[in-house]
Amino acid sequence: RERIIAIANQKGGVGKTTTAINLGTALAAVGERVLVFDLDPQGNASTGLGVPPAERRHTTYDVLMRGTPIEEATVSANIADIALDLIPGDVELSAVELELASAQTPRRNFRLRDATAQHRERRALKGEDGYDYVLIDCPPSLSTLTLNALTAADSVLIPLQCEFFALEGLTQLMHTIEAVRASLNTTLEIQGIVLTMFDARNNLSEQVENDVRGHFGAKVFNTMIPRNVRLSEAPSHGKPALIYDHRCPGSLAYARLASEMLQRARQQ
Amino acid sequence: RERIIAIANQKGGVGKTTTAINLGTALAAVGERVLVFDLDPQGNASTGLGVPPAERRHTTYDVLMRGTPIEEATVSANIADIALDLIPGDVELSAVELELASAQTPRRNFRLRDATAQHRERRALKGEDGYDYVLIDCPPSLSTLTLNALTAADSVLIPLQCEFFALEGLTQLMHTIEAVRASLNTTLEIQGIVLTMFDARNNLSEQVENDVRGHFGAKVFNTMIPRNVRLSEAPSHGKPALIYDHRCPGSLAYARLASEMLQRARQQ
Ligand SMILES: Nc1ncnc2c1ncn2[C@@H]1O[C@H](COP(=O)(O)OP(=O)(O)OP(=O)(O)O)[C@@H](O)[C@H]1O
Ligand SMILES: Nc1ncnc2c1ncn2[C@@H]1O[C@H](COP(=O)(O)OP(=O)(O)OP(=O)(O)O)[C@@H](O)[C@H]1O
Ligand SMILES: [Mg+2]
Ligand SMILES: [Mg+2]
Repeated sequence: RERIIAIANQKGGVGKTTTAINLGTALAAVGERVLVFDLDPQGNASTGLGVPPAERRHTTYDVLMRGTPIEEATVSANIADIALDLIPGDVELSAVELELASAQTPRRNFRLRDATAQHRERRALKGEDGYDYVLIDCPPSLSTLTLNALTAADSVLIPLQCEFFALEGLTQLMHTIEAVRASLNTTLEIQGIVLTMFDARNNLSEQVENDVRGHFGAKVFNTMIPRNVRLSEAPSHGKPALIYDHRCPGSLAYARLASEMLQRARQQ
Repeated sequence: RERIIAIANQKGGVGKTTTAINLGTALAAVGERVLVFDLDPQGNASTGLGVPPAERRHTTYDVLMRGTPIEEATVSANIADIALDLIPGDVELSAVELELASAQTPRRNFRLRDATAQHRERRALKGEDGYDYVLIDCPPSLSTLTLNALTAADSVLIPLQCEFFALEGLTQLMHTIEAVRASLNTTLEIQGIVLTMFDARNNLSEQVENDVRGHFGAKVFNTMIPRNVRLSEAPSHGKPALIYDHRCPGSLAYARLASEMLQRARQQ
């Protein structure tokens, strides 16, 4: 059964997009059927998966606002011989907030949930399998786009940069997840917290790790993503780090994160 | 005369808050009268200037949405013997987008501009001097909060992280600035682009620097802010890096940035 995971954190620059791209690629590399949904007006996940703005005929804006079916908006990411699908994002998404607000639409936070539910029904009618994982890359805010992702998702994956400001924002994020669970999506779970940009050479990283593991226990993945410049070089080549340099520490960490996630899913 | 500078970039985690805190402190340290306006629902600038959530009686939300006068919402930041004022931010700000949208208010992007204009008038009537610099820390999006900042500002300071994704977002930001200049604020200028988290050990930083200087020339400050862990440690002590460790490379760079800015202002 398809599992929809929102990759969310309103703090900026914590590794949401890098996680969507590389976790998605690592899952696809071991045979999982993966769709990445780029819900960020910056469209970084689309660029990092090798689909530049000129190739984005349909986007997540079309799915949310124009009723374009998911299967029509999906393109295959250009990454070597790995099958991974993408619905690109683009700057039109930044208009969603105001367009949905002023229309006073009662279901403004359910647009994505309705679209994914209809997609599942159509697939089931045709007897086709769906995806194993749908990863939604969220923008750095708790606005209508992120609320749509949290309402459509089965669970939330929280990348947490090993920095003080990132830690400060975690409480707000947890409150928002609680509020969504109470009203918009009662079955929303926390997939886990993944520590990113961990730098063993500085105390701050270890302090944040100790704080977070102390507070959230088993919700925190054992796998940590180290700070690794190869992860930030890969997008300029339009490739996930797993393809750009599959032996670098960043790629190895995302491969480990994928297998830890699959292992946890089997145990449940 | 008071100069209002919006510190903006919709890309997350590029150093907007760190620049607001440390550039503000460096300007105040040399005798400039400075007000920092925390327009981010995360309230990071307030924390980094030593004003925790419990001490935020009035916030920028009150100024924008409840008509609280600026002088009433202002507190003095707790930083050693340097005079620097702050209007704190808090999570209530994340409601502004929807509250202003659904009210269909015609001047929803002028709330901050009106508040600062009224504040200047009141000061002039009393024969009081205003601030020399008002620095507005913006959230990572091009939403109503950032549009309010761009509409109220004399100029925009753009922190640009030396990374590929940050470079990709610059075009969108420039389009937005153009659009604001064309409709909401005809005199909006670009104060400059400041390269942040520059790491001389990796090629990516140098590539980004060459790209940006090649494209934007004199608009790019000569001063670059190096990646320096002391800058990210300081907020956990509730202090600007300039107070926490005034000799570290990060603090020295922000002191240089302040003097470069003052020098450029004198030349104009
Ligand atoms: N583990 C890492 N090591 C080094 N650099 C990284 C790592 N993870 C991400 N980066 C880089 O840090 C920057 C921020 O990461 P990314 O863009 O993935 O974060 P984000 O949370 O998606 O940002 P936004 O909030 O703007 O959407 C990017 O330039 C990225 O290439
Ligand atoms: N030059 C630097 N060297 C090292 N770390 C830095 C530097 N500048 C900022 N940081 C750290 O990087 C993280 C991101 O910086 P900061 O929060 O200032 O960015 P921002 O643009 O305000 O983020 P947001 O988009 O979430 O508002 C913070 O944890 C900060 O402490
Ligand atoms: Mg992103
Ligand atoms: Mg900030």
